[in-house]
Amino acid sequence: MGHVIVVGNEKGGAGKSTLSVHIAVACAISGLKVAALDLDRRQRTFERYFENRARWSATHETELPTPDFFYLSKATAERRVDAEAEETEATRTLIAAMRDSHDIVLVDAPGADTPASRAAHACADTLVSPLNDSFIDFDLLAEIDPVTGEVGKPSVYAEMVWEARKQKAASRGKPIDWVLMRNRLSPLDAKNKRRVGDALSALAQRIGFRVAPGLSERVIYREMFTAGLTLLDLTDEGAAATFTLSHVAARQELRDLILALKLPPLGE
Amino acid sequence: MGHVIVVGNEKGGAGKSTLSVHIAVACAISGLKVAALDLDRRQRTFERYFENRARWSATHETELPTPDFFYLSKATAERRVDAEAEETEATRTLIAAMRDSHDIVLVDAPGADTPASRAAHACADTLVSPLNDSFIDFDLLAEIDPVTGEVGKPSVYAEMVWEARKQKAASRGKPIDWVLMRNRLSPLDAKNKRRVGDALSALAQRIGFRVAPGLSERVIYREMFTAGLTLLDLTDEGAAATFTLSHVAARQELRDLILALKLPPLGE
Ligand SMILES: Nc1ncnc2c1ncn2[C@@H]1O[C@H](COP(=O)(O)OP(=O)(O)OP(=O)(O)O)[C@@H](O)[C@H]1O
Ligand SMILES: Nc1ncnc2c1ncn2[C@@H]1O[C@H](COP(=O)(O)OP(=O)(O)OP(=O)(O)O)[C@@H](O)[C@H]1O
Ligand SMILES: [Mg+2]
Ligand SMILES: [Mg+2]
Repeated sequence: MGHVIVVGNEKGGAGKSTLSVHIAVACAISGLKVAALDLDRRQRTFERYFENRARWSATHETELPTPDFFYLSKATAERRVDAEAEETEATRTLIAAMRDSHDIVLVDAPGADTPASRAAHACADTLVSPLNDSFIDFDLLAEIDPVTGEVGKPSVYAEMVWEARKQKAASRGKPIDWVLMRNRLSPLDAKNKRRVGDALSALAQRIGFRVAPGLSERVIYREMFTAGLTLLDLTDEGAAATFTLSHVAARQELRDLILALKLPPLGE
Repeated sequence: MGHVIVVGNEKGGAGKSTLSVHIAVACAISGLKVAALDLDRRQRTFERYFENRARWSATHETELPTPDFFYLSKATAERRVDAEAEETEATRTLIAAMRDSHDIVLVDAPGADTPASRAAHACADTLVSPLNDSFIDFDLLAEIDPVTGEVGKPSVYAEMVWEARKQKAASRGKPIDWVLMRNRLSPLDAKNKRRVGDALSALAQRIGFRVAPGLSERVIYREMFTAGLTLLDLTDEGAAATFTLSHVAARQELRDLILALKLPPLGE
């Protein structure tokens, strides 16, 4: 029975697809069978990264560890409520099938509130939510008092996860391990970083997530998109010249992140 | 007859709301009557920034230049095609009303493909699209050959703008001035920055946009969200202590960006 990881955050550009790609490659490199689902049918960033990877593999006659992609069929019902129910059901069925045949199921959720995204969240064993170091991103989790810094009322995405947890509990699934991960961290802006960090610690207790070590802003996490490669694919033999201090630090960040996810198939 | 600015990019987190807030404040500070519309009904970042601003104004008994917000009513039709037509029509009607009563209409589009977003794009006089310095963001404009760097087939967002331009032409509106603006630029990553820059110049010719000076990654563009303030509100008298080299550079960036938009009401 595969372990379901949903990479979710309704906030656009938080780093969901970037994270999905790197987690998928890390798991595939460890020898796990990874089933992948890209719920953003317009952008398809997650799929596109691996389409580029397949093309690179072909032109370089190299095998690169890659997940198996699955595809959600579009709803056909005419009435809105029927189309939503159709999409919800199709998502559950597909994820269940992916679980039966793979060690890891990785779902890249869209930066929007859709029935498929909600259904996927309700199937998650691990929910990983990247977050920019910004109160603009934080605002989708909870309100915050500008003067006292006190965390207030939960906001739209926290409510979506709350709903997903209720649904998972109702279907007797194990509790969702909600992991928040700061992304695109800059070595500068110490004051803003500390304020966001404090707000996250305060909120973690209240709405039930844990904060994992995050990823810094590094060009290496995005500059190889057109080739479909990640830094995990750069090996000493093949690309010794490209290794810099930043790459070594990036490898460590990714390693720490994967460990922090405590994924059962990786025996953590 | 007001000038309609749509801040659009289907790619999440490109910087639409951040840009919308700063353009709105810049125009309001210049004395223009600004009408604002936030099409992201879940996140409402644009609205939230000004809700925070209103609260700050109240507690500090200060008037801060602020746009007038308008709200799109939700579609009620049961069938999907009917709800989409309803949303499209409501958007057009609302933007027309905003144009009649204000100098500037500013629409913050969502990071998703919605009927309201498409309708707003088709009403734009100026379409401003921020873009992260990344081939992941670029992928929504066009494909790119990883080896030759050659720009290929236009992608989902370029097609959306193409459709909007056809609709505007059909309704005898003046052509949409499509301005692309790089956002969150880092002083590092010279090679990736150059490659993205070259791809943008090549694409600009083909799909008809111009590239304006962009914004660097600066904490000042986001750290005052909870107070609803922008660096444009920091004046020498009130906040001399906060002025740093970065703030002066940020002011210059914003000024250059607004000038580059060549907005008729600003007499450019
Ligand atoms: N740690 C990082 N370092 C550098 N660039 C990053 C990092 N994380 C994300 N990015 C860049 O930030 C942008 C947004 O990332 P990404 O597309 O992964 O976010 P997303 O949450 O999937 O967005 P969407 O809501 O549109 O699906 C992309 O241009 C990506 O290349
Ligand atoms: N120039 C910048 N410097 C620093 N931070 C920025 C800059 N532009 C945007 N950000 C930050 O990047 C994140 C995404 O920005 P923003 O919310 O404005 O994007 P968006 O395109 O409106 O996203 P969405 O698709 O979710 O509507 C936010 O955390 C914001 O604070
Ligand atoms: Mg994505
Ligand atoms: Mg936004």
